[in-house]
Amino acid sequence: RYIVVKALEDGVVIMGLTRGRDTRSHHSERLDAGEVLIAQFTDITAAIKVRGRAEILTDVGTVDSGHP
Amino acid sequence: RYIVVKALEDGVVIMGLTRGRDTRSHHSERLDAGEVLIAQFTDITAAIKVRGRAEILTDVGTVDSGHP
Amino acid sequence: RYIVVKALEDGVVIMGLTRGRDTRSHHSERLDAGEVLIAQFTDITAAIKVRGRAEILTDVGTVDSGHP
Amino acid sequence: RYIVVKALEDGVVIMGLTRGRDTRSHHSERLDAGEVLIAQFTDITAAIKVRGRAEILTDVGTVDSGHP
Amino acid sequence: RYIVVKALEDGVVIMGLTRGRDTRSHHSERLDAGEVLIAQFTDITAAIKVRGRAEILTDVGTVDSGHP
Amino acid sequence: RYIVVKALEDGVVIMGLTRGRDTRSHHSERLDAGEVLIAQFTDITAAIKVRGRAEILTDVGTVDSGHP
Amino acid sequence: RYIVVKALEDGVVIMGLTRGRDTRSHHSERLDAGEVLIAQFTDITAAIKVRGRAEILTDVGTVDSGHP
Amino acid sequence: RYIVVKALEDGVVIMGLTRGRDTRSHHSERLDAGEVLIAQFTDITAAIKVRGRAEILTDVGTVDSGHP
Amino acid sequence: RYIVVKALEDGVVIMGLTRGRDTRSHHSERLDAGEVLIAQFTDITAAIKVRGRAEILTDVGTVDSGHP
Amino acid sequence: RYIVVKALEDGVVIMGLTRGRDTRSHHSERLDAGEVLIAQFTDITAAIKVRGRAEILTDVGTVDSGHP
Amino acid sequence: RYIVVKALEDGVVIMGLTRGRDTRSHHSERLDAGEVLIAQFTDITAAIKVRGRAEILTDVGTVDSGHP
Ligand SMILES: N[C@@H](Cc1c[nH]c2ccccc12)C(=O)O
Ligand SMILES: N[C@@H](Cc1c[nH]c2ccccc12)C(=O)O
Ligand SMILES: N[C@@H](Cc1c[nH]c2ccccc12)C(=O)O
Ligand SMILES: N[C@@H](Cc1c[nH]c2ccccc12)C(=O)O
Ligand SMILES: N[C@@H](Cc1c[nH]c2ccccc12)C(=O)O
Ligand SMILES: N[C@@H](Cc1c[nH]c2ccccc12)C(=O)O
Ligand SMILES: N[C@@H](Cc1c[nH]c2ccccc12)C(=O)O
Ligand SMILES: N[C@@H](Cc1c[nH]c2ccccc12)C(=O)O
Ligand SMILES: N[C@@H](Cc1c[nH]c2ccccc12)C(=O)O
Ligand SMILES: N[C@@H](Cc1c[nH]c2ccccc12)C(=O)O
Ligand SMILES: N[C@@H](Cc1c[nH]c2ccccc12)C(=O)O
Repeated sequence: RYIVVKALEDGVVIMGLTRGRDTRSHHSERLDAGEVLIAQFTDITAAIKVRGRAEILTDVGTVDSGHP
Repeated sequence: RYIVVKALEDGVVIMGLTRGRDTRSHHSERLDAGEVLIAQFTDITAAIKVRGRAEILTDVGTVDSGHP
Repeated sequence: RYIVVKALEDGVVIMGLTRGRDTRSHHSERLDAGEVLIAQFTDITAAIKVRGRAEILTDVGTVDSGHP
Repeated sequence: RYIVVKALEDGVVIMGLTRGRDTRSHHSERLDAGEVLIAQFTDITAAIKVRGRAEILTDVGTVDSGHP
Repeated sequence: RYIVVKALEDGVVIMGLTRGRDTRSHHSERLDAGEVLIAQFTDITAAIKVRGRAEILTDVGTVDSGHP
Repeated sequence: RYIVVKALEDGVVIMGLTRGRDTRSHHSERLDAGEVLIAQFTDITAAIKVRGRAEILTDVGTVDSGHP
Repeated sequence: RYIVVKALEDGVVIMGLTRGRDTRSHHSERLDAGEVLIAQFTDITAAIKVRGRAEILTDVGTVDSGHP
Repeated sequence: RYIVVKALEDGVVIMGLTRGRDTRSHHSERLDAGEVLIAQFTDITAAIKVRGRAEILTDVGTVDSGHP
Repeated sequence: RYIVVKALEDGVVIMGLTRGRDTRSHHSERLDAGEVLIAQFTDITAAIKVRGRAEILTDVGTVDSGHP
Repeated sequence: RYIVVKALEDGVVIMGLTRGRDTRSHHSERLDAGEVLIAQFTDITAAIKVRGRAEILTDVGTVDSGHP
Repeated sequence: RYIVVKALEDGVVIMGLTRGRDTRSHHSERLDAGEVLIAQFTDITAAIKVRGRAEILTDVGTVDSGHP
């Protein structure tokens, strides 16, 4: 299962949060305006946090993050 | 399986509650307005509690948490 | 599989009932108005009971609990 | 797989009937008006009987039990 | 997989017929008007017979048993 | 997987035919008007034959057996 | 997986053809008008041939066999 | 998975082609007008060829073979 | 999983291309106008090439090959 | 899972890219106008690149490659 | 599971990001205008990043990357 994130501005941040007893960011991917990340949930990544203006497509619906 | 939480105000709290005989919060993620968390159910997390104004998308429908 | 419970008043109670030969409450989660719990069925929880005014979303439909 | 039972009056009874060669009630859950039980089929429970006025939601449809 | 039976009169009978080389009734559940039984197919029960006026909901459709 | 048979007259016969190299009737269930049988395919039953006026519901559609 | 065959005349023949390197008829079921056979594919039966006027319901559609 | 072939003329031929490194016909079934064959893919049959006028129903759609 | 190819002219060629590190044709099936081949993907066949005028039905849609 | 490629001009190239730590082309299939390739993803092929004018059908939608 | 990327300009870049504790680019595929890449998620690739103007089709929806 994956999600799709399209950055609507520069400096959008997508953080992968760890699976397991600890919940910390193991990776931060920066996207500039127009860039797209398609990211899975994995043995490593159990939650994903998005900061900045972006369009986020998922199995349970679509949301826009950031300030419109 | 995951849920999507988009904060509609600052200081939204998403608590992961433990799987197993004990039910306690193992992690509390804070979201500020516009931030989005996409969080799975895992070996660690068997329930998720949301406090504050947020849009929550799930497989069984969408709800808004907090006070409108 | 999980359900979504959104409290429509303070003091909504969500009880997890045990799996197995005995059926007793192993945990009681309290929700105040606007708080949302997304709770799975697990090795521990085979039934869930809800008291108080709440909106409950499930795979088999949506109901409101409590007195309207 | 689970069912949802919403009590429409006090004293609704939900009986779990045993799996296996014997069919007897292993547990009787009482619901008062407005209370909701979401109950799975399990290694223990192979049939569920409902007495009293209630709304019952299942994968195969919805019925009202009791006398209208 | 389960079926739902809602009794429309007193004395509805739901018989579980055995799985295996022999086909006999291992259990007979009586329902009075308004009572509902939600019954699975199991290692024990490979066929179910219903006598009396009842509404029967299944994965392959709904029928009314008995004499209208 | 199961089928549903509702007898529309007395003396409807539902035969279970054996699985394996031999095809013979291992059981014959008689239904009287209004009675309903919900019967699975099993390790024992690989084909089902219906004689008499009945409504038959299956995953691949509904037919009426017998002479209208 | 199964098919449903409803005979529209007397003497409809349903042949089960063997699974494996050889393809021969291992069983021939005769249906008279109005009789219905619900037959699975099995370890023994890998093809089914129908002769005579019948209505045949399957997962991939419905056909009438025989001469109209 | 199976296909359904209904012969629209006499002498329709349905060939089973072998699974494996070799591709040859292991069986040829002849159908006369109105006869129906419901044939699976198996450990033996990896392709099926149809000659003559027939209606062919499959999971991916329906075609008519032969010259109209 | 299989595809359906109906030849719209004589001499349509359906090539099975090998699975594995090498990609060569292991079999070429010729179809004349009106003939239909229903062909699976297998341990041997990982790609299928069609030359000539034909109607091709698949899980992902229908195309016509050849020159119209 | 497979894709369907129909060449709309001569010299369409379909490259299979290797699965694993290295990503190189292991095979290049040339299609002339009207030819169709139905190609799976395999232990060998984890990505597919298409050059030239072609219609491409997939589970996630249809695109035309090349210059219109 | 795979995605489809159709380049709408020259020099579109599709980066495969590694699965596991480290997140780095293991391969960068360049597409020129009109070229199409159909790329799976694999043991190696757990996220995919797209730079430049392209149409991206996925199971959760379609987006255009780059500057319109
Ligand atoms: N480390 C947590 C990450 C997580 C997933 N879902 C969550 C919901 C709330 C809080 C944390 C989480 C886990 O593996 O479960
Ligand atoms: N520790 C509990 C958490 C839980 C899941 N669903 C619940 C419903 C009600 C109360 C608690 C829970 C469990 O693993 O089952
Ligand atoms: N302990 C019971 C809990 C339960 C599940 N479903 C029920 C229905 C009715 C009564 C009790 C139950 C069990 O594991 O099965
Ligand atoms: N003990 C029975 C309970 C049961 C399930 N479905 C039924 C239908 C009819 C009668 C009894 C049952 C069993 O395990 O199978
Ligand atoms: N003992 C039979 C019960 C049964 C199931 N389906 C049937 C259909 C017809 C007759 C009997 C049956 C069996 O296990 O298979
Ligand atoms: N004994 C046969 C019963 C059967 C199933 N499907 C059939 C179709 C035709 C004839 C017989 C059958 C078998 O196990 O396969
Ligand atoms: N014995 C053949 C029967 C068969 C199945 N499908 C067919 C299609 C054509 C010809 C024969 C068959 C087999 O097991 O495969
Ligand atoms: N012997 C071939 C049969 C076959 C299946 N699909 C095909 C497509 C083209 C040519 C041959 C085939 C195989 O097992 O794969
Ligand atoms: N031998 C190749 C055949 C193949 C499948 N899909 C492809 C796509 C492109 C090129 C070759 C192929 C393989 O097993 O993978
Ligand atoms: N060798 C790569 C091929 C690949 C698949 N999907 C990709 C996406 C981007 C770049 C390369 C790839 C792998 O097995 O994963
Ligand atoms: N190496 C990471 C790649 C990744 C997948 N999804 C992500 C989301 C955010 C950040 C990194 C990732 C992993 O295997 O999980």
